[in-house]
Amino acid sequence: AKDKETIDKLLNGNKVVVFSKTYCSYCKEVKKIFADIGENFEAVELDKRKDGKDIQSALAIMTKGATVPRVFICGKFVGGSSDVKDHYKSGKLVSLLEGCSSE
Amino acid sequence: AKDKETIDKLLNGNKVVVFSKTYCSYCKEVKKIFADIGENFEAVELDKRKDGKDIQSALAIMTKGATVPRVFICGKFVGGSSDVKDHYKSGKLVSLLEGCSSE
Ligand SMILES: N[C@@H](CCC(=O)N[C@@H](CS)C(=O)NCC(=O)O)C(=O)O
Ligand SMILES: N[C@@H](CCC(=O)N[C@@H](CS)C(=O)NCC(=O)O)C(=O)O
Ligand code: FES
Repeated sequence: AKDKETIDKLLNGNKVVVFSKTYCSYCKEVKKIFADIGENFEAVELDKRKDGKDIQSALAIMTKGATVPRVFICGKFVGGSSDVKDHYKSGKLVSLLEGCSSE
Repeated sequence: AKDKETIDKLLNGNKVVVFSKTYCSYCKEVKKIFADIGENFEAVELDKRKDGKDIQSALAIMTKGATVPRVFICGKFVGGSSDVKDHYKSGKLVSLLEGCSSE
């Protein structure tokens, strides 16, 4: 499936991937968290891509949810905005990020 | 202007009006606040109305901002999601709502 391939390529090529929409404040909050902790991330803006709807459907199958943001760290699905915010507060976000650090 | 008329009708006919989009979590948060305090509100879902884009543009002129949610109480512009949340925490929201209570 072409969309699953597209997603896998993005996940393999980037430590942090945020599937997002440019106008969405929940997505902005997640991006701000990664920026605040100095972590680079790949933002995949589904409202700006021709395959955006297809990517969102493929993500729904993979992650059992069709909303944005959908956040992956080290290729693993972490959750949406509330999950990332909770992990940020608990310190779990940093340990997830260290989980595939190559240094 | 037809859209200004539409907005004025809504503001005159409803104590609380939330200009919203059905898929937006920031809008959901505002609706939840009014539900939690037992206050009825009129949700105007701009993504579901044919005149949605025009209403949003007219609101941008009226309120100097083109985002959702846009919240009005007693016909007056109160703000977006952060404003309503701040007012909720400070107690100002309840006093705004009492401002045009007819009881
Ligand atoms: N609890 C979820 C909420 C996610 C959510 O409802 N996202 C909305 C946008 S804020 C959404 O994806 N709506 C449907 C859509 O845009 O396709 C989270 O924290 O990420
Ligand atoms: N700080 C504002 C943020 C509002 C905002 O950025 N809203 C987004 C959706 S979450 C928006 O309207 N984007 C453009 C659009 O949907 O037309 C608030 O608290 O309401
Ligand atoms: S679209 Fe408004 S918070 Fe996501």
